[in-house]
Amino acid sequence: MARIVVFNQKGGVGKTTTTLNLVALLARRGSAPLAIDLDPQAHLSAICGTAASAGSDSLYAFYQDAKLLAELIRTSSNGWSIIPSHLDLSKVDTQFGKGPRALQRLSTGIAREHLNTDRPIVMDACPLLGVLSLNGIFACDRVLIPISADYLAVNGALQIDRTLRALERVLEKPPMRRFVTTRFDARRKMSWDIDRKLRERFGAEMCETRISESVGLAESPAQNCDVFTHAPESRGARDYIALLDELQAAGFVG
Amino acid sequence: MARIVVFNQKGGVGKTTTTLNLVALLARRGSAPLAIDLDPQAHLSAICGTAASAGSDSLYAFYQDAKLLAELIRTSSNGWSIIPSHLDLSKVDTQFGKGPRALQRLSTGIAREHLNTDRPIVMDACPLLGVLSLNGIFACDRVLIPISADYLAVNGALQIDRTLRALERVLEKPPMRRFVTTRFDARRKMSWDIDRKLRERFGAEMCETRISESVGLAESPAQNCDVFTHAPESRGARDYIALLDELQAAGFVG
Ligand SMILES: Nc1ncnc2c1ncn2[C@@H]1O[C@H](COP(=O)(O)OP(=O)(O)OP(=O)(O)O)[C@@H](O)[C@H]1O
Ligand SMILES: Nc1ncnc2c1ncn2[C@@H]1O[C@H](COP(=O)(O)OP(=O)(O)OP(=O)(O)O)[C@@H](O)[C@H]1O
Ligand SMILES: [Mg+2]
Ligand SMILES: [Mg+2]
Repeated sequence: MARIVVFNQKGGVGKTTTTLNLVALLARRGSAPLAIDLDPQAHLSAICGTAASAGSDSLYAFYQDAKLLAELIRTSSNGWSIIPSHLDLSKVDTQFGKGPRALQRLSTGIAREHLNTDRPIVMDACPLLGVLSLNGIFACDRVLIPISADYLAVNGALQIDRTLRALERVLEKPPMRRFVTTRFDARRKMSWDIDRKLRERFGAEMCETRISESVGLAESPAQNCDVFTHAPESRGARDYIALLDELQAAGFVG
Repeated sequence: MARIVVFNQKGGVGKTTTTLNLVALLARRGSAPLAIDLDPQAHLSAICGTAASAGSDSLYAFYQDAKLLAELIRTSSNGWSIIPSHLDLSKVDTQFGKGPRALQRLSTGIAREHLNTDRPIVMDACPLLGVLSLNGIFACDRVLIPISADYLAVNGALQIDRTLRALERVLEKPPMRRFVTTRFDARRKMSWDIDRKLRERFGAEMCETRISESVGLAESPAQNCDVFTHAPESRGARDYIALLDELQAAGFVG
């Protein structure tokens, strides 16, 4: 099954929003996904009502070799499975960052514990290409890159392209990539300008679907739920449905 | 003179946008500010046309003990001074992060070279509480915390409050703090809800001025300039003028 990491080192582009809503939709379609929160700020964990009260109840315990990944799986407020994060994870870079296997630890854990055999995995990364995000990239076979429709985010997209190309040499099998425009506002000339630039640059790797700026998407985290529960008729809900349809048709996810 | 760090570990809340426009306005008001780009992604440096082509032309060279801060000062496309960043700075955490003086290096450098004697300094931080951002916090006497008017950013604000309180014990003199709401959209109930929550929580430390969602602010980086050059009549320009007026009246900056 697919192992997707949602990554962009630019901050605030919709990584958590995308992870939350794709996992929720995969769950509604019956594929029992597993989410993994790789961001020490644990926004996804907090939205799901599974914020770990201590590092020992979070992914951090796996890096300390204290627990198996399977022991850390919690059930979110929306009913699907998640391995939560905790602020302690920000120590991973300095505590566990060196060493030959440091970047493959998550990949090895997922394989050893057969966590991906009959369920897709979606990982939410923090806005830094550090040890945790690299663990996500080494553990995945798909990278989904949200790019908000603004100029500063375009810089970030070009940087990621360079980063992933450089990593392809060390990854056994380079992951399939998809870029998706988020926070697209059709009333702004800037949104169209950026979307066009991205399509010229990334071609077929660019999703046809654009995620619109939609208040339902920004509000659902406060209700501890996804957009399909909070605002099922919203533009945001329809766009994420169209995105998953497109990703499934492309074989990006089952 | 004031030494301000613009920080929030939540991504995409308007740190770079705030640094760019406050520095531009301080320059227009004749105080010849110095900007320092502490983000390895170097967004501020790129906007100013001073993106360093190599680590040796950026703040990274200062951490390598290869150059003085004063040797790294460049003139931005808008005419004010900036010490640019470079992707190599992301190595600072693992290369220079340990050691007793690691967090005070920038502070010591600014003091030794008298960079702050007759000009304010404004530092743009990356969305991570790592060695670079801590260098900014130890070097500053003011912390300006942008918080975008959305729920996920509120989580971040509470985390910062805890972080700064914990740091106060090790800082010689705790910095003066101000929080400012950004990307405020008066048509959204959520914006008012969040702004009220922040005022209840942070009281007098919360700026009266709110920075509105304004396309002029999002567009100016593509023109390599600040909002006062690109869209002087825009809502964004007026809001940052009001913000600087308020900060100057409060003695936060000269
Ligand atoms: N399409 C959208 N429409 C409206 N608001 C959105 C949309 N996508 C994201 N947002 C809002 O923008 C803010 C940033 O999104 P989010 O936190 O998901 O980004 P991120 O990339 O995960 O940020 P970080 O870099 O801090 O991890 C959030 O508050 C979210 O609610
Ligand atoms: N008030 C505003 N109105 C409209 N757009 C804004 C506003 N403030 C910021 N933006 C846009 O939102 C995006 C995020 O802002 P910015 O990059 O300044 O945030 P940041 O906190 O510096 O992000 P990072 O965490 O990646 O450093 C930018 O593309 C910017 O143009
Ligand atoms: Mg996130
Ligand atoms: Mg920034």
